[in-house]
Amino acid sequence: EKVLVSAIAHNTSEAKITVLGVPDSPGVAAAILGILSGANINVDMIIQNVSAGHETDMTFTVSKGDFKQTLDMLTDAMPSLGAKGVVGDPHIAKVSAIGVGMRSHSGVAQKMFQALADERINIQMISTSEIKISVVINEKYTELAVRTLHSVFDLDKERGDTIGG
Amino acid sequence: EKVLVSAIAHNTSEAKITVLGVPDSPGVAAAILGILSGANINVDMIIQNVSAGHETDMTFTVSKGDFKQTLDMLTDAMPSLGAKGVVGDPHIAKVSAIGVGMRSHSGVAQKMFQALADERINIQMISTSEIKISVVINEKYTELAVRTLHSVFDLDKERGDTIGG
Ligand SMILES: C[C@@H](O)[C@H](N)C(=O)O
Ligand SMILES: C[C@@H](O)[C@H](N)C(=O)O
Repeated sequence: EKVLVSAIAHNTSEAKITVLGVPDSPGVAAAILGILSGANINVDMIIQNVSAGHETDMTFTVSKGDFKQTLDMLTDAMPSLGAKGVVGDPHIAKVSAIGVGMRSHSGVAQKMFQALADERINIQMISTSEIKISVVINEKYTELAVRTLHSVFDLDKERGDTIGG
Repeated sequence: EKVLVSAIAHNTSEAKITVLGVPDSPGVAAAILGILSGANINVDMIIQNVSAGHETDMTFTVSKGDFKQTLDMLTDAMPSLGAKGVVGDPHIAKVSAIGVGMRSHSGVAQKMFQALADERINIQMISTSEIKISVVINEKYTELAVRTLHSVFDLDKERGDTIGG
């Protein structure tokens, strides 16, 4: 099987914020992003899953520096958004497996998720793009997760090559 | 402001499936992907948001051709996964705004989501990557969504240029 994952990336500069229980109707997502873009808050990940009943949650990541201000702004906006709550956590890391050959995510995802499970690292969020599978985990597991994924996807060998080991 | 969105992409070949109410503990995501990769089911998007209490939902997209088989397989696996339900919908479209200059998703996302809201198109799922914001909508709105987003992000002009209009 050709090499599917070519690199493991990680980012511990972000914090996650979730707006809970918003109505699943047109205009709600725009209103939430309107608050953030109006305040010039940079957003990296945006994740919304299908709704349960007529409500759903929306999570996004901002820089740790913007965490407190964003949490406060959205908490103030809860009534106008019709949200049930706003929660957040600045102690997260995003860890990604990157591979341009990934036509499908199934096999790589299974291997990645199993490697994290074997180390008892809980996956808080999952998001994919054509060439990447990203998970959000507790920041304290960043090094363990990156080391484990390097080993599972045989990315250690490259290091050996460059040093002549 | 420099052009942030350079293209609108859409894909109506996929179906979504959600495994509802799975335990938020290590190993669950690996088990679900294990079922799919074991059956050689190709998966495109994988979305999991933060858990409410100790449970969460996991959604992924498969080709419309794999929809029925995947739904059946996961429904059978519900007891072993500890899931509360499995639901799905083959009548979806993924629509994406693509822009390599997107350092942050806020402003572009707000504009994209507002444009869809103005057409009363409900956003079922949201997922982002460095250069892209993707939404899942009802398949019947595909052309309307693509046309609306082309206009909002001034991508119509390009067409005018090539025809000399
Ligand atoms: C929840 C939110 O995404 C809503 N469905 C909307 O279209 O704005
Ligand atoms: C729900 C699922 O992602 C779980 N948290 C896991 O780590 O497998």
